[in-house]
Amino acid sequence: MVRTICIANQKGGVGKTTTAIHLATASAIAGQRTLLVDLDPQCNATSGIGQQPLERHPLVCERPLGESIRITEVENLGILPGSRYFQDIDYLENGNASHSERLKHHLANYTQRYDLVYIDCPPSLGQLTQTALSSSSEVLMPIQCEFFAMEGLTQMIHVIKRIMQRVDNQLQFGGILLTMYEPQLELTHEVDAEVRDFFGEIVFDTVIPRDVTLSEASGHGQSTFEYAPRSRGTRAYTELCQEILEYE
Amino acid sequence: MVRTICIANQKGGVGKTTTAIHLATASAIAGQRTLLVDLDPQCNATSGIGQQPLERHPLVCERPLGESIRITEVENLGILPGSRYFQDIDYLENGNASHSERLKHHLANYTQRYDLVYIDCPPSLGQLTQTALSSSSEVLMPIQCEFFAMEGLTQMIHVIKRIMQRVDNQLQFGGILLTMYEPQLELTHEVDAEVRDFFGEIVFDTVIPRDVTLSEASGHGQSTFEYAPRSRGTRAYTELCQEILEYE
Ligand SMILES: Nc1ncnc2c1ncn2[C@@H]1O[C@H](COP(=O)(O)OP(=O)(O)OP(=O)(O)O)[C@@H](O)[C@H]1O
Ligand SMILES: Nc1ncnc2c1ncn2[C@@H]1O[C@H](COP(=O)(O)OP(=O)(O)OP(=O)(O)O)[C@@H](O)[C@H]1O
Ligand SMILES: [Mg+2]
Ligand SMILES: [Mg+2]
Repeated sequence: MVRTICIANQKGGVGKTTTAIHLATASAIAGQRTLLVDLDPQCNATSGIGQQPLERHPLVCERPLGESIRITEVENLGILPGSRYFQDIDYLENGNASHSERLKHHLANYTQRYDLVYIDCPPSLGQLTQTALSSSSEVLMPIQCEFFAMEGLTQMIHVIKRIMQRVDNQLQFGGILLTMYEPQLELTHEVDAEVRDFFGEIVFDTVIPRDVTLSEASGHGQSTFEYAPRSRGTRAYTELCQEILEYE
Repeated sequence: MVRTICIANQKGGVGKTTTAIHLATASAIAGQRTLLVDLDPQCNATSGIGQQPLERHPLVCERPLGESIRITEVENLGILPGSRYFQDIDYLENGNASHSERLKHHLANYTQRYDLVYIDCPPSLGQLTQTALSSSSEVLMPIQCEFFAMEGLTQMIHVIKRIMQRVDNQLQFGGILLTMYEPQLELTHEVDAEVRDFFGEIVFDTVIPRDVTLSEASGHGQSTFEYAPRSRGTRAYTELCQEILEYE
């Protein structure tokens, strides 16, 4: 199976989409043939790199995935766009185990031609996220240094462990990433210390600082690699990508 | 029907729970008998005011709601706690129209004894949020001054309009609230101007500033009315509450 990193966290607004876009771009720039899959009905990953959502969701159509994948302005980076079409989202969210198997095969058949795949998930632990987790080799969990972000972690870990116990499982823990890090705030250091105490090794050394260029860039349909190449956000995601590529 | 304000937005991390907790507290302090309903499987509203989630979700059990409602340390404020029990969340999320009718009646029967009800929703447009919307008299949408937050608004408004067109509908637009407002950032002013251009009157005059005491307070199981009564966050939610109570 191709290395497939699922970026998931039930808590909303923790930087899942921003991490998916910037890690995928950093990997492509490092020479890895990279695919970004947008499973979020908001389609933020699709518009965040300047692409348009599809009418129908590619994972639900009978068309081979290859026909839906778009190449982007970044060399080595392809995207499987999302769709806002309600019936397809409903089908993906409320499905049963058998069609989640179908999705899994649909994804696996096409990703062979890539070195790395990143999947951006919606803020939920429903069927869509569980299907993405069971189609992945690793799960990466972005969290903010906030109280509410800590709360949801145990519930999330519980769901991941349940998927890891399944017979055909290949899901490993990819790591916890601290995002929107503000070293001048005491709360940031308190949560940082607590997360590292509790989860130890699996917390990435790299933290992503709060950097407004990361938000501004998405308004221009670009990553900060294009919009603000020397920003702190760009440097942090480059370091994180190196950490991930060494980890293999 | 008792005035029931549903706090909803599919976009994650925009301040739904923080707004639900602080508006409910401000209303209770202003003398309104207030009920806060936690419909989010993360149960952030429940823990954010120092309560424990329930084993089973009160809206799914046969027990009358009254038995699940807890009084809080704030006079006039009661809470219907959430639950993290997966089967109940699944049932609420994947339900059909007939059981959403049941939930609606279950909620309506018990809320008569309050002046105001606030419902905190998960970051999704699924069945649970739609049930909450159709059980409410108003919908209040918090948004951050960010590009991705703008993106999801049209999709959200589309779902709300669909519910408003139903026969038995009593849902009105309660307003759009700008949260985590940072006047020193250009992006904040750009989004502020765009939202007010597009949505005009329904955008609240009051904006909620980014204020770390709002995050710190939830770590202590309190609102800022207790934790930091003179903070900017407390003042802003007091003003917002006045705007809402005058609006009646
Ligand atoms: N390091 C950062 N510094 C500043 N802003 C950031 C950073 N990371 C993300 N943001 C901004 O914060 C908001 C939330 O981030 P993002 O949308 O990536 O989170 P998400 O977890 O994907 O949200 P959702 O749960 O809705 O899918 C966005 O507007 C984004 O531009
Ligand atoms: N005005 C504010 N200033 C600073 N921090 C804030 C503010 N409002 C909310 N926060 C913090 O931002 C994070 C997101 O807010 P909150 O959890 O209320 O959003 P939400 O929309 O309910 O998220 P979800 O989509 O996961 O339900 C929380 O950690 C909260 O403490
Ligand atoms: Mg996202
Ligand atoms: Mg919330």
